[in-house]
Formats: sequence, C-alpha cells, structure tokens
Amino acid sequence: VVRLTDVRKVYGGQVEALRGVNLVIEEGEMLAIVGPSGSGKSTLLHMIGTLDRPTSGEVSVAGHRVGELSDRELSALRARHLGFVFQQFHLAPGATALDNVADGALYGGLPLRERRERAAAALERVGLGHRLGHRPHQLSGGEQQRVAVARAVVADPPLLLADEPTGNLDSAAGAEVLEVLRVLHTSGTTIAIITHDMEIAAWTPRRVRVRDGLIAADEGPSTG
Amino acid sequence: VVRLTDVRKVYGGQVEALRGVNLVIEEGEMLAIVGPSGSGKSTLLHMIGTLDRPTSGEVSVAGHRVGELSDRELSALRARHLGFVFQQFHLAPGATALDNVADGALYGGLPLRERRERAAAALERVGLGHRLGHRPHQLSGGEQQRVAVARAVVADPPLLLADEPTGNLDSAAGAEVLEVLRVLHTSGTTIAIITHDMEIAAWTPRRVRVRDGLIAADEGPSTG
Ligand SMILES: Nc1ncnc2c1ncn2[C@@H]1O[C@H](COP(=O)(O)OP(=O)(O)OP(=O)(O)O)[C@@H](O)[C@H]1O
Ligand SMILES: Nc1ncnc2c1ncn2[C@@H]1O[C@H](COP(=O)(O)OP(=O)(O)OP(=O)(O)O)[C@@H](O)[C@H]1O
Ligand SMILES: [Mg+2]
Ligand SMILES: [Mg+2]
Repeated sequence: VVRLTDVRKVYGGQVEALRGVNLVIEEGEMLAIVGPSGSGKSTLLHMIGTLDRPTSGEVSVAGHRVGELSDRELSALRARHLGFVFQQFHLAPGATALDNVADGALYGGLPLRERRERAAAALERVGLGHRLGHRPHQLSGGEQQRVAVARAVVADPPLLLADEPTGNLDSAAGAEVLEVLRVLHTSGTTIAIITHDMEIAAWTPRRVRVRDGLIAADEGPSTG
Repeated sequence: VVRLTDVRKVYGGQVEALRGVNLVIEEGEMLAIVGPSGSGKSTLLHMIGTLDRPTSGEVSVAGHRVGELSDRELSALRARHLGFVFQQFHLAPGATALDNVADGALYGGLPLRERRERAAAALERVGLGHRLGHRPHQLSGGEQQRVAVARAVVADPPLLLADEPTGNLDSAAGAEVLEVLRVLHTSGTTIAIITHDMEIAAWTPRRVRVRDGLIAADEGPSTG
C-alpha cells in the first residue's frame, strides 16, 4: 500500500533529512518507526503520507505514483486513504474537542450529527468523554494528544500514520491509545507509528530503524 | 523556596484542576512530579511558577507571598528566580535556535554577544550545535524540545521548572537533557520535573504523585 524508492529529502538545499530511503509497507501491516531525535522519522512519515514531496525518488500510495498527481488529486487521495496523528497535534484552536474529532470524518459523506456521535465514541475510547466541550487551550497536553488520536481514527482510514502518539501520556492513557490502534489493526487498518517508546516498538510486529536519514534496519514480518 | 498552602484552581467555574494542594520545596532539591494525564501537574507547575494565580490558597516563592505582588512585581520575580521548560515549548517562531536561547538570558544584563556565546554552549550540551541557525519550524519535534530546555537553563535560574522535558526524545538525547539538569542540580539549582517517564521519576531524590487535583503521595527526601 506504500512504496518508497530511493527517496531523498533535502531542506533549504543543505539539510539532507532523508538520503535514499527504500521502504515497502504491505496492506494490513503494523510497524514502529524508531530512531534518534532529528534522524528523519517525521520527514519519512510526511513522505509516506504525501504531505510533502521528495527531492528525488518515488513515492507510491494505494497504487498511485504520487509524483504524477496534481495537488488536488493528492488532496483527494489523502482524504480517502490516510489518517494522521501529528507530533504537534495541529488541532483547530477555535473548535471543541468534539468538533475537532468530528472534522476528522468530514470526507465520509456523513451528516454532522452522525459525525459527532462517532466523535464522542472515539473520544470516550481514549478517556475523554468528560472533555467533549473543551477547546484545545482548555485541555492538558496529554488530552490534546488524545484528541489528535481520536480525530485520526474516527474516519477509519485504510492507512494510519501516527507521529509519537503517546509522548505526553502516562502508561494508563498510553495503553488506551495503543488499544485503539490494536483494534483498528485487527480490523485491517495499516498502521505506522513513530515512537521513542521502546515498549511500543517491541509490541509492533515490525520495527524500522532510522538513523541519519537512512533506514539502518528493518526487523520483523514483511521484511527482507 | 516554594510553599503552596491549600491551593485550589478552578477553571471556568467548573473544572477543579487543583483541589487543595499543600507543597513545600526546599532550596537545592530535585523532585519529579508524576501522575495521570489531566491530573493537574501542569496546573501545579503554573502555580509554583507564578504563571497563573490560584482560585484560593497561598503561593509563596523565594519568601514572597505571590498573592500580594502586582503583575509587574511578579514578572520581575519570575525573571530573577525562575526558568521554565513548557510542555508545548513556546519558542519564538521568527527567531533562530540560537536567539531563542539567547533570549533566555535577557535579564542577566549581559550584552548580546555574550548571551549568544552562552546560548551556543547550552545548545551544544543538548546536541544541537549543528542547528543554531534553524528556526523552530526547521527543527524536529525533539530538537524544538531541546531548544526549550537550553533556553530555560542558559540564565542559570535558582529554580527550574520543567514540564515533560524529554517526551519527544530518544534515550540518548533524553540522557543529555538529564545530564544538563543533574549538573545544574549539583551546582545548587532547585529543580522540579513533570514527567511521564518512570525512569526519570526513579532517578530524582523525591517524587510528588498527583492524582485528580490532589497530592496523593510525596516520597523521598524533604518529606513528612
Ligand atoms: N483553561 C482550562 N479550562 C478548563 N479546563 C482546563 C483548562 N486547562 C486545563 N484544564 C483541565 O484541567 C485538568 C488538569 O490539566 P493539567 O494541564 O494540569 O493536566 P496535566 O496533569 O498536566 O496533564 P498531562 O499529563 O496530560 O499534561 C485537565 O483535565 C484539563 O482538561
Ligand atoms: N524545514 C526544515 N528546514 C531545515 N531542516 C529541517 C527542516 N525540517 C526538519 N529539518 C531537519 O531535518 C532533520 C530531520 O527532521 P525530522 O523532523 O524528520 O526528525 P525526527 O526523526 O522526526 O526527530 P524527532 O524524534 O526529534 O521528532 C532534523 O535534523 C531537522 O533539524
Ligand atoms: Mg519527529
Ligand atoms: Mg501537562
């Protein structure tokens, strides 16, 4: 469902964030992406998620060669196929937790009331049933992170990309998030999780280790 | 150096984030503040750091009763006594990593060039000597977090309050941050660290456990 071929990403003509990455993610897989801070993990996720274009090399998602699509076609592809949990959350500051999550289901064609019902259910699964009406600045760091998780899963995307989804959570709240991901995975969702938590990395079937803009190791199912 | 007496904090007349907290922090201590997401830790840190006023109860910092100071006097007190690492970093988006950190030493009366030298040294100690000229949006999540740490320590404040300073870091980068904190502590700095990392909590001499807006336990030196 995802194929990266010799992908390079250079920022400002100087910083080589990715230096020739080859990666294949099969449908239904769950993998962790680990590596030192600054090694290129979030950049890699942005390439997989088509949020940014590589400097060179090819990205293919759901059979489409991303480099051949217009921005509009890319936007439609993302809406259909991808869910994101961003490292910095990127919640809409003016909307409640409920509406932030309901917006996650915007492309499914469902009416607002139904999207809000799904949003409430998703928020309850990450322990935020008592915070539906709070806006992001009225939430703790870990609560904002969980809203970001709920928003990504509510649309039930075929491919879910999560960048450090538990970094601000205690073990109990983190376990709730992982349970949501585990259930999604069992129902067929393909999931890639960037994490600094070695327990999570040990829990996923596959581990992709990034170092200095390259994939240093790829351990577990669907590899080599 | 810090005394909280029966501190309560209610948001919007409804959310009781702190429900009667009593806490004493002696000069030169290092403690971890732990507890579930949403339990009141960041709110507690904001009370200790005088960034917000309690709904009721008293806060005393460096011998001053905070409730009796004007906003201007409070601002001066903070500038002299406190350093912060925020959970959401709060870096200046238009300034480089170097200048973000140099601003941390603004109240010491040092000229810009000297502040920049100190800033460069602080950034090198957290492994960012190669990112001095990058602006926040040109840094990874963990790099931004480390810039926030460097900015808090560069002024050598008597009291350092760090909210989840390693949540976005791998173990190597996290260890660099902890080493910076350890060295500061050895030189006499009083340090309070909010963390979800149980290894860090085990490493500090004292652990304050927060639960539902109350201090549920206080283990280690300088207690009971
Ligand atoms: N401005 C606000 N208005 C209403 N409720 C708020 C506001 N700020 C925080 N809260 C609530 O107060 C509670 C405590 O928040 P706080 O940020 O102190 O938690 P925390 O322990 O730091 O959590 P985390 O580990 O997730 O960072 C949370 O349940 C949060 O929803
Ligand atoms: N817009 C940019 N301009 C210049 N350099 C950038 C830019 N964005 C990222 N970088 C650099 O590219 C490198 C990789 O960044 P990336 O965000 O992918 O790291 P990461 O592995 O996700 O790190 P972390 O674990 O800290 O989140 C970093 O060293 C960063 O400084
Ligand atoms: Mg990252
Ligand atoms: Mg917090």
